[in-house]
Amino acid sequence: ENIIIKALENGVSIIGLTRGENTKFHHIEKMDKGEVLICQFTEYTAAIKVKGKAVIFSSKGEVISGE
Amino acid sequence: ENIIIKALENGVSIIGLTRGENTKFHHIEKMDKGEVLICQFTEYTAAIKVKGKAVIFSSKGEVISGE
Amino acid sequence: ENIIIKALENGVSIIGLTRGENTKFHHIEKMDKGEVLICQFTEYTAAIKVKGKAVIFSSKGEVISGE
Amino acid sequence: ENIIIKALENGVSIIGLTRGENTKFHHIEKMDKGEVLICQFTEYTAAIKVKGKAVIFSSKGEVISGE
Amino acid sequence: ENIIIKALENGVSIIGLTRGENTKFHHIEKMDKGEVLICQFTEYTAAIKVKGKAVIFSSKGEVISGE
Amino acid sequence: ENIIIKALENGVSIIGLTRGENTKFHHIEKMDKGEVLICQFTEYTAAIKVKGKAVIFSSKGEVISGE
Amino acid sequence: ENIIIKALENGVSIIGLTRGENTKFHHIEKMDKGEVLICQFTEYTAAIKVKGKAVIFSSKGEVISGE
Amino acid sequence: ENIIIKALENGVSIIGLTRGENTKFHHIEKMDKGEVLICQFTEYTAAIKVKGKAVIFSSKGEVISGE
Amino acid sequence: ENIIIKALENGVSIIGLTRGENTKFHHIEKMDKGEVLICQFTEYTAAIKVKGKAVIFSSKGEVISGE
Amino acid sequence: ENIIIKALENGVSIIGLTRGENTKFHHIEKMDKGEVLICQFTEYTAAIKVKGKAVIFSSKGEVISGE
Amino acid sequence: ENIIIKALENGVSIIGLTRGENTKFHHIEKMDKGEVLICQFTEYTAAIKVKGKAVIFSSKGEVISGE
Ligand SMILES: N[C@@H](Cc1c[nH]c2ccccc12)C(=O)O
Ligand SMILES: N[C@@H](Cc1c[nH]c2ccccc12)C(=O)O
Ligand SMILES: N[C@@H](Cc1c[nH]c2ccccc12)C(=O)O
Ligand SMILES: N[C@@H](Cc1c[nH]c2ccccc12)C(=O)O
Ligand SMILES: N[C@@H](Cc1c[nH]c2ccccc12)C(=O)O
Ligand SMILES: N[C@@H](Cc1c[nH]c2ccccc12)C(=O)O
Ligand SMILES: N[C@@H](Cc1c[nH]c2ccccc12)C(=O)O
Ligand SMILES: N[C@@H](Cc1c[nH]c2ccccc12)C(=O)O
Ligand SMILES: N[C@@H](Cc1c[nH]c2ccccc12)C(=O)O
Ligand SMILES: N[C@@H](Cc1c[nH]c2ccccc12)C(=O)O
Ligand SMILES: N[C@@H](Cc1c[nH]c2ccccc12)C(=O)O
Repeated sequence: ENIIIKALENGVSIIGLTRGENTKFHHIEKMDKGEVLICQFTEYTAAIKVKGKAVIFSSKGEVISGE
Repeated sequence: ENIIIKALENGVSIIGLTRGENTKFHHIEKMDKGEVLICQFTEYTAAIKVKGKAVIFSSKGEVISGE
Repeated sequence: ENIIIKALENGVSIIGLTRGENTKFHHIEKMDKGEVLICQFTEYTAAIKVKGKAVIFSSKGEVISGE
Repeated sequence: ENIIIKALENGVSIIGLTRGENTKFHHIEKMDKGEVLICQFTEYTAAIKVKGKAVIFSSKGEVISGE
Repeated sequence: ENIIIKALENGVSIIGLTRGENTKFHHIEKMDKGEVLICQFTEYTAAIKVKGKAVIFSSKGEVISGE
Repeated sequence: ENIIIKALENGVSIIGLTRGENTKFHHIEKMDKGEVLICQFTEYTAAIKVKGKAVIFSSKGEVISGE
Repeated sequence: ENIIIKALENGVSIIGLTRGENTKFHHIEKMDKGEVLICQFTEYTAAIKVKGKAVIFSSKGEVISGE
Repeated sequence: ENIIIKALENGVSIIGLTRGENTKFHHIEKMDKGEVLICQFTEYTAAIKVKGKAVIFSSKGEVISGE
Repeated sequence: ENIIIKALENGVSIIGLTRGENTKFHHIEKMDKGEVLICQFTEYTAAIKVKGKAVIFSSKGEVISGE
Repeated sequence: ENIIIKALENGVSIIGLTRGENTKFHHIEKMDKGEVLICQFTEYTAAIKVKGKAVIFSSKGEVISGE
Repeated sequence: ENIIIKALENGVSIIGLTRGENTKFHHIEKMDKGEVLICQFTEYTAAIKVKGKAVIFSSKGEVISGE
């Protein structure tokens, strides 16, 4: 399954957390207002954290972050 | 399947419990109000515990923790 | 499939029963009111027992334990 | 698929029957009123018998035993 | 898929028929009124016969035997 | 997929036809009124013939034989 | 997937056509009125021909042959 | 998936086209009015051509040929 | 998945395009009005082109070519 | 999954983009008004670009290009 | 699953982000108004970023970027 994240303001961070015994941040994708990232879970990404105001589309519906 | 967790207050803990004979906490992800974590079950994570006020989105619908 | 369990009172026990010829308790996760555990069936856990007042969310709907 | 069984009275028995040429009882889980067991079919369990008053949740809906 | 059978009278027989070139009875589970058996098709069981008054729950709905 | 057959009269025959180059009868299960057989297609059974008055439940709905 | 065929008159023929480079008749199952055959596609049967008045139940609904 | 074809007139042709680099006719099944053929795509059949008046049942619904 | 194409005029061409680095026409099946072709994607066919007036049935619904 | 593209004007281009580290155009299929191409993603094609006025049918519904 | 992206203005960028420990841009596909790109996640593409005004069609519905 993939996750679609649309930034609703500048400076939103979409963070990839590592898969494995340790859980660290391996990548932070900076997003400007209106930009959209479509991303998957992968061999390297076992969790995704969203900071800032954005809307997250998944099979569970829409979730708004940052409020 | 992945689980989406949105913190409704500061200081929410999302805890990964180990897979295997022993069940221990392997990671605690601290969340501020509005932050969202999208996470999977993995080779290392066989259970996830949520402490504090948050909303949990899954295929079973929405569950509010912390009340 | 995973199971979501929300404690409705303090002192709820979520018990993992072993897979295999013998059926024993391998782990008891103590839960306070409002805490949520999302857990899977695994190589080690073939049955899950819930004691105390909690709500159990699964594909079969919601079941309330402890009454 | 897993089966969810909630005891409606004390002394309910949830019995695991062996897989294989012979069919014997390999485990009896005693349940008090309100307790819930979520269990799977496994390499060791090919049939499950329920004695006493309980409600059984599965993909086929709810069945009440013991009446 | 599993089959759920609830006995509606005492003395119901749930019979496992062998898989293979020959078809014989390998096990007869005697059921008292109200008792429930949840059983699978397995490497040893390729057909299940029900004698006596019972209700059989499956993906095809409910069938009442014994009338 | 399994097939559920309920005899509506005595003397119903449920016949297993062999898988393979030849098609022969390998087993005839005699059924009395009210008795139910739940059976699968297997390595040995590639077709099932029903003689006499019975109701056949499958994913295609209910079919009545013998009329 | 399996196909269910109910003969609506005597003398209905259900014919198995071979799988492979050549397409021949490998078996003809004669059916009397009311008899039902439930059959699969197999390693030997890649097509099934129905002659005479019968009703054919499949995931595509009901088709009446012979008219 | 299988295809069900019912001839609506005499002399309908159901043609199997070869799988592979070349596309040729490997079999023509002649059908009389009312006869039904249920056929699969196979290792030898990668396309099926229908000439004459017939009704074709598939997961896409009903299509009438020959008009 | 298979595609069903019914010619609505004489001289319709159903063209198989090769799978692989190069994309060429490997087969053109000429169709007369009313004729129906049911065809698959295969090891040799990675795209299908339709010229002339025809109706194309697929899981995406009906599309009319040639207008 | 396959994609169905119907040209709504002459000179529509359906472009296959390569799979792999580099993303280049490996094939351009020129389409005249009314012509339909049904195409898959393959070992060689990881993206498809459409230039000119056409309608694109997929499981996501209909999209019109070229406006 | 594939993603369909239609540019609503000239100069839209559809960016492929690498799979693996590092997350970099491996390809930027420039799109003019009305052009449509249908693209997959692949061995090389683990995330897709969209800059500029476009509509993104996926199983989660339609998302408009660039506002
Ligand atoms: N490194 C962890 C990341 C993770 C996935 N799900 C989690 C839930 C909670 C805490 C951490 C995680 C793992 O591979 O499993
Ligand atoms: N370590 C346990 C974690 C676990 C999963 N599900 C559970 C249910 C109850 C208690 C513990 C668990 C296991 O791998 O199985
Ligand atoms: N140890 C048992 C646990 C179990 C699973 N399902 C059960 C049902 C009844 C009793 C015990 C069980 C097993 O692996 O099978
Ligand atoms: N030992 C049996 C248990 C069983 C499963 N389904 C049954 C139905 C009827 C009687 C026994 C059974 C087996 O492995 O198959
Ligand atoms: N021994 C038979 C049992 C069986 C399954 N389905 C049947 C239908 C009819 C008669 C017998 C059977 C077999 O393995 O196939
Ligand atoms: N022996 C045949 C049985 C069979 C299955 N489906 C059929 C349809 C028609 C006639 C015979 C059959 C086979 O293995 O294929
Ligand atoms: N022998 C053919 C039988 C067949 C299957 N589908 C068909 C369609 C048309 C004609 C023949 C067939 C094969 O294995 O493929
Ligand atoms: N021989 C061709 C048959 C075929 C399948 N689908 C087609 C579409 C168009 C033309 C030919 C075909 C193949 O194996 O692929
Ligand atoms: N030879 C190409 C055929 C093809 C499939 N899908 C396409 C889309 C556009 C252009 C060509 C194609 C391939 O195997 O991939
Ligand atoms: N060569 C790329 C093609 C591609 C697929 N999806 C994409 C998304 C954006 C940019 C390029 C692509 C790949 O194999 O992955
Ligand atoms: N290189 C990363 C790309 C990625 C996928 N999902 C992500 C989510 C957040 C940040 C980066 C990513 C990976 O393979 O996993």
